[in-house]
Formats: sequence, structure tokens, C-alpha cells
Amino acid sequence: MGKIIALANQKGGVGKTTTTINLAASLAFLKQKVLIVDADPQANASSGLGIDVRKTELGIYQCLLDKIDPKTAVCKTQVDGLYIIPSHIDLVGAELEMINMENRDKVLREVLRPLKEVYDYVLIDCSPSLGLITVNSLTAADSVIIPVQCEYFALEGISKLLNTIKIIKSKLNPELEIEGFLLTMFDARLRLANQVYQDIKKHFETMVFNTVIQRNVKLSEAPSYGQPVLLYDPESKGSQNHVDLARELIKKNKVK
Amino acid sequence: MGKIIALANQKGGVGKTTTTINLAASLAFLKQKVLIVDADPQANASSGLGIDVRKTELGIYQCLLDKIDPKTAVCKTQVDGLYIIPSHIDLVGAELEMINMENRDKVLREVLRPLKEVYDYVLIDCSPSLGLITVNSLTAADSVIIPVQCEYFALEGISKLLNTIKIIKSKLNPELEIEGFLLTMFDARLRLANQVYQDIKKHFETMVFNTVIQRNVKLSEAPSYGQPVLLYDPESKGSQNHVDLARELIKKNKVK
Ligand SMILES: Nc1ncnc2c1ncn2[C@@H]1O[C@H](COP(=O)(O)OP(=O)(O)OP(=O)(O)O)[C@@H](O)[C@H]1O
Ligand SMILES: Nc1ncnc2c1ncn2[C@@H]1O[C@H](COP(=O)(O)OP(=O)(O)OP(=O)(O)O)[C@@H](O)[C@H]1O
Ligand SMILES: [Mg+2]
Ligand SMILES: [Mg+2]
Repeated sequence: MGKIIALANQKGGVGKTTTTINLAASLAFLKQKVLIVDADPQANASSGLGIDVRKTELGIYQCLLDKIDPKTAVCKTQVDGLYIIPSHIDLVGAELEMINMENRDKVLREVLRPLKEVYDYVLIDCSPSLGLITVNSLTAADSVIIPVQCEYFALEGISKLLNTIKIIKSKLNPELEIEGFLLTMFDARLRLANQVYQDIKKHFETMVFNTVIQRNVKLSEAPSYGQPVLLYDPESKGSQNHVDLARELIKKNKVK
Repeated sequence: MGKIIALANQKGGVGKTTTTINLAASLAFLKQKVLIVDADPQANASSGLGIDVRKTELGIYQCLLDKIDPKTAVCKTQVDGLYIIPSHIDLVGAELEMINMENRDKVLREVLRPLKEVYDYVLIDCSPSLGLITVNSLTAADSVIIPVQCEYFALEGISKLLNTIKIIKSKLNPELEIEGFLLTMFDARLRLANQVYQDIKKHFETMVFNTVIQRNVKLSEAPSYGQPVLLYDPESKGSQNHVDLARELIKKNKVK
């Protein structure tokens, strides 16, 4: 039985997509079978893995609204063991269309139910919002990874996100847990980054991943080649950090 | 008659709020009377100027939904000549509440109409989405500044944003112009940053501001003190860049 993990934070640009792509690729490298679900209309996870979203006919939009078999929307990637259900710009309209559906919060959960049997990990990349698609993602997920950029504005949004998670856990998805807080774009030379790191560790202690993702330009270059950093530059710090994260995640979940 | 300018880009973390706060403060420093409208439920522009959003009773939410006189929601800031209508977490719910309103796209335009007479510039900080509040902001605006982070994913979203602007211009706001593309977090040492810079200049030529905002840690430290960078560290590169931007904007608009 696979585990469904949402990558969520309504603060923009904190590393949700970068973590989704590179954690998924690292898990596949460690012989896990992994599916990415791109639940962001920007479709960055799809294009960051070389999928041309203008050419894909079936994606998450069709799974949510046309009720197609989700297995028909799964695409291969350049990484063995890593698959993706791509996004599409149309997804912007999906939220309005889903508003009047019955059980509108649980649509994605039903879509992913048959896929849980097939994959070890399903990672859902969320958009920078707490709208209906993100609520669907948190309702479908077993747990959530919260990427936190080591900056002031990123700290501010955490309490709002935790509030939303608490509401979803009480009303829609009692199983929802926090997989962990992940510090991203960390630059040890900056006082602010160290301050944010200390703050998060103090507040959330064991809920913070030991692995910290450091700022590394290879992580921002890789998507322009349609590759995870593991393929683009396996020796880079960015690559090592994400493999460490994958090992930490597997170890944490084996224990249970 | 003042000018209303929206800061918009659905890509997260590209510098919308940082530009709003520091461009507004720089315009005020150059003797302009400026109002910020915080149209993002994250309320980063409000907290970045020292406003405690948990304590403010009146803000943009009340202007849009309770139809209060917007002048009663205007707060002073630490900068002479700079005022703000703060945001509030409740704004997340506003989009759903506005869906069934008549002229739901033009609500903010009506709210801001009396304020145009009072201020030289009104800057609207948008959230990382193309939802109803951002549509309201683009419908109320005379022009839009598009902050573009010098990264690959930031390039990808531009065509979608330009599409949305075109639709709004044809259906809701024929006056809407692009004030300019603003390159943010530029680090001249990075090949990727220079590549994105060349791409944008090639595609959009004169529509790109001459001023480029460089990556500068003072810009990300300042909001934790509730100050624009002009007050926090006036000698910093971040401060100089935003004053240059303000001068360029004033010059461009004087000519007309
Ligand atoms: N550790 C890192 N080092 C350097 N650059 C990074 C790192 N992590 C992410 N980036 C870059 O920072 C930008 C923001 O990251 P990303 O797009 O993954 O964030 P996001 O949270 O998914 O954004 P959005 O809120 O728009 O969905 C991207 O251009 C990405 O390439
Ligand atoms: N030129 C810069 N140099 C260094 N840091 C910067 C710069 N511009 C912005 N930042 C920092 O980068 C982060 C993202 O910027 P900001 O929050 O302004 O973007 P945004 O587009 O408003 O994000 P959102 O999409 O969440 O609204 C912030 O933590 C900010 O302090
Ligand atoms: Mg993303
Ligand atoms: Mg912002």
C-alpha cells in the first residue's frame, strides 16, 4: 500500500515544485515506484520533467472533471520508476466547475484510491493557494510535507497553513498527518536564514526534517533541461540533499 | 488624478510584495502621495510595513464585501506620504462570497474610484493566482507591473499572464496597459540569471524597465522589522534599486 504525500504551502516560491520533482526522482533512484500528481495550473512539475503540456491530452483536469480512468493519464518520465499525471492550464477553471459537485472536497481522493495500490509513493505538487484543488490534495493525502523558505514572509504563513490542516483533519481527512517541515534554499552565510532555521527548530522540534535543502543554482538550472537535478548534475549539493531527504523519508516510514 | 498600478504574476515568490512595499516607499520619498492596497490574503505587504493584521478592524475585505467607505480603512505607515489599506486572512473567503455578486469583476474598481483623486499612485499587491481578487485588481488598474524572477519557472508563466491581461483588457478594462516587466532577484554571477535577462529583453524590448532589482539580503531582512528597505538600510543596493525604479516610473509617466 503506497503513501500519498502532498507538498503544500500557500506562500509562493518556497520550493514546493523543486522538492516534488527532486524528492520523487531520488525515491525512484532508491528503487521506489513513484507517481507525481501535478495539481498546479502552472504545470511547473510537468514541464520541469520535460512534459510538453500543450501536447498532452489527458491530465489531472480530465481525471477530476471527466472522470476518466487515472491510469490512462499517467505519463513516463526520463527517470526509471518515476511517473506523472501532468497538469494543464485548464485546471484554473476546474475550481469553479467543481464548486457545485457533490463531495467536491473528496474528488481527488477517489481518483487516487486505485493508484495507491500501484505506487510506493504518490507526491502531489500544490499551487500557492488554499483553494479547492489544494483542499482536495490535503483530503487525498496521508501526510503533508511543508517546504519553508528560510525567509521572514515564509514564517508568517505557517500558522494559517496549520490551521487549514487542522480543519481538514477534523472535517474531511482524520488520517492527515504532518510528514515534516522541510527547510529550503538555505544559505548558511546569511544571518536571516540561520535565524529562521533556529525559530523553526525551536517551534516544531522533531517535526522538522534533519535534511536541509541548501541554495544551489543547479536546482534552478535543471528544470530548463526538463530533468531532475539527479540526472542534470548528480554530484551537486542539490542532488545530494534530495537523496538524503529520500533516505530519511523511507527510513521514517519503514519504522511504522 | 492618480495612477492605479497592479503588481501581478501568478508565479509565486517572484517579488510582487517586495516591489510593492519598496517602490511605494521610494515614490513617497520622492514626494509622491502613495497608497498600497494589499489584495493578498497572506497580508505580507501589511505586515512588511509593521501593521498587525490581527488587530486591524477595517481592511480590504470590508471595502469589498461590507461596502464601507474605503477612506476609513486607510492606515498610516512609518513613511511620510505612504498609506495602506491592509489585508486580512478573511480575504481567502471573499472570492467565494463575491462569486454571485453583480459586476463581481468590478467591485474593487468602484472601491478605488474616490481614492484616485487623493493619491498620486495606488499600488495593488496581488496574490500568486489569477482568481477573482486578482481579476478585480487588473480591472481596477490603469496598468500592471509584472515582476519576473530571473529563473526558468518564472519565464514559463508569462504567456499565461499576458493572455489573462488581454482578456481583461478586451472584456472588462480597455484602459489596462503593461507598465513594464521588472527583473527581480538578479544575480549577475549566475549564467541562468543572465540568460533569462537576455530572453526577456529580446522578447519584450522597450517594455522592460531599465532598472533591475538585484538580489540583496537587506530586502529580505527589512520586512522582519516592519520597514521598507529605505528605512532599514538606505545605503543598500536594494534601496538604491527601488529609488531608481521610482524615478524611472515618475519620468515615464510625466512624459505622457
Ligand atoms: N534550493 C534551491 N536553490 C536554488 N534555487 C532554488 C532552490 N529551490 C527552488 N529554487 C528555485 O526557486 C524558484 C522557486 O521554487 P519553486 O518553483 O520550486 O517553488 P514553488 O513553491 O513550487 O513555487 P509556486 O508557489 O509558484 O508553486 C524556482 O525558480 C526554483 O528553481
Ligand atoms: N531582490 C531580492 N533580494 C533578496 N531577496 C528578495 C528579493 N526580492 C524578494 N526577496 C525575498 O524573496 C521572497 C519572495 O519575495 P516576495 O514575497 O516579495 O514575492 P511575492 O511574489 O510577493 O510572493 P507571493 O507569490 O507569495 O506573493 C521574500 O522572502 C523576499 O523577502
Ligand atoms: Mg510550484
Ligand atoms: Mg506577495
